Amino acid sequence: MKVLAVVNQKGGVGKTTTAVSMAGILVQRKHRVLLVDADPHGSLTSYFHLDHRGFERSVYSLFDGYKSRVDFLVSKTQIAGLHVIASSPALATLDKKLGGQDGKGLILGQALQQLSDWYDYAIIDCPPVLGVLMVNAMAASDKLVIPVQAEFLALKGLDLMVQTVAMVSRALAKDLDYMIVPTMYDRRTRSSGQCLELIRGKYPRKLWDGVIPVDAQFKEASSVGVPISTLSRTARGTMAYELLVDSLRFEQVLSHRQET
Amino acid sequence: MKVLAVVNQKGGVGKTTTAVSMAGILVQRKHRVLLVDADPHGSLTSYFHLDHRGFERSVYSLFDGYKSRVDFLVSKTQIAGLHVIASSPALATLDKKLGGQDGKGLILGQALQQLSDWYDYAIIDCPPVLGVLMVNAMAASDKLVIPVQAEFLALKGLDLMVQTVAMVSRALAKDLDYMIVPTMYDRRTRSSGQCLELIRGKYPRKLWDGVIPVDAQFKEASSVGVPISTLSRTARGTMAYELLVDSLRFEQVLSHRQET
Ligand SMILES: Nc1ncnc2c1ncn2[C@@H]1O[C@H](COP(=O)(O)OP(=O)(O)OP(=O)(O)O)[C@@H](O)[C@H]1O
Ligand SMILES: Nc1ncnc2c1ncn2[C@@H]1O[C@H](COP(=O)(O)OP(=O)(O)OP(=O)(O)O)[C@@H](O)[C@H]1O
Ligand SMILES: [Mg+2]
Ligand SMILES: [Mg+2]
Repeated sequence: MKVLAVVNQKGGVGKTTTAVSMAGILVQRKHRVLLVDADPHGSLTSYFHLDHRGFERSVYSLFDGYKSRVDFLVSKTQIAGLHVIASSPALATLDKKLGGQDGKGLILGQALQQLSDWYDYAIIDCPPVLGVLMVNAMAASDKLVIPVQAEFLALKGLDLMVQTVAMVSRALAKDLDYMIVPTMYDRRTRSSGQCLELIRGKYPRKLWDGVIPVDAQFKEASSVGVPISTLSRTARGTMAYELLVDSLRFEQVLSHRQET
Repeated sequence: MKVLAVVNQKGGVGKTTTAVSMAGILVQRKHRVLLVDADPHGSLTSYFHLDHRGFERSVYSLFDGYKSRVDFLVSKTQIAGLHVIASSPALATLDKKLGGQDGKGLILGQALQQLSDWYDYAIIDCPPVLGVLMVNAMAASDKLVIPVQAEFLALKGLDLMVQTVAMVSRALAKDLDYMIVPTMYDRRTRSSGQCLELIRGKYPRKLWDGVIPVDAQFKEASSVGVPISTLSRTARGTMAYELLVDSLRFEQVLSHRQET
């Protein structure tokens, strides 16, 4: 199983949209995908209409002494082959609850290990804040995707995010590979192109060579609770995420597994 | 001095844009305004090109045993009459650092009290996460503004945010008055109008009767580091925030203070 985390401390850059869109495409390509909602705000859980208020079976259970089988925490969605471990509002208390305790950064990774025969991919959606949940997601992942808007205000935040990745990587003694993905890209806005070039100048080997364009169909898809590729195979947003999944090159060749 | 906090656990809804835009309008109306950047990610600090990396004089100092004058923490911006207490990345460690300690919710409010003769308004920008910083901002404020996008995905998050306000209000034994403000409103998107009516049905006395429209000039303003009203008095975004400031009716009548 390959694990991917979608992170950025800036809010509203398309983290949840990226996690859901990539999962939708991988499932259409017949892979088995687990989405993990590590955001206390639970956008991904709401997206699939899994009411997370009363959820005993959530990511929070993993941090609350849950000892039995991790697959009991998994919920199905209306999309065949796409499962979710839901969020819980209680996740907002984790940083306070765990305080300065060491060794709490590997809890999510160890739990996902137990599911590695069940899924080809796990994609973790993160909250827009540096804390124990983001560190757990990074520790559990083989690759990071950092969505970013091509605007001046986002540039400083991107530097902060890259520094955070370096810091967590040192703390975990683990090489964290990441790709920067421009989202909500609007060719008509003059400054978008300039910002893109500034990012390319600073992170030439980490910036994806494509962009995710602005597409109103993302909102339509989220209001009916399906990934954009389920709503429309030819939407601009769908085609862009297809290219992103291709270029991440972490797609395992299907032949190693009997089709189930 | 009147204190306003801009809060929502959902990321990217226009919290920083709302704080900056309202401050810009109040300053043009000759009020003295203090912006407080309580977000570890520091979007507001970056907006005004106050590099927050090495900042000793930041909001973090208040939580780190700072004992001398609070006005030493204030930085000027290029806009006359508009000052800022900057953010610091160290704020990301606060929840962990303060852990379960009680009584840490009033630190920001007590500090701002010391500045009440210097400013007519203080506007606090918050991170998109429930934690000690958001609680401090709520405790310090006379009124809350909750920016929200008119989309289905945001509705569940709004319910969560309103529940959070009720919870914090009970914990602080203080009535927290709030107004829900639709942002990035796009009349062309079919579901916008439907969402607005759903919010109106649920929170009739709390929903503002206007909307902040989508306006590309917000991004232009942020790339040059000024509020939108400084860039253009006639921009749609400027006019909408003028109406919002009017309808918050917390604008003190200037006559009570000698013009300084
Ligand atoms: N490429 C796009 N084009 C148009 N709209 C988009 C695009 N990507 C995301 N959106 C919309 O932008 C909003 C924010 O996206 P999303 O919630 O995925 O961001 P996020 O980074 O997960 O936010 P948070 O920080 O709150 O977790 C949503 O309304 C979503 O539908
Ligand atoms: N009414 C609007 N029209 C168009 N763009 C807008 C509008 N309001 C905000 N924006 C843009 O949307 C993006 C997000 O806004 P902003 O950073 O203010 O949100 P936020 O809620 O503060 O995010 P965070 O959760 O990261 O703190 C910015 O690029 C901003 O310029
Ligand atoms: Mg999200
Ligand atoms: Mg902000």
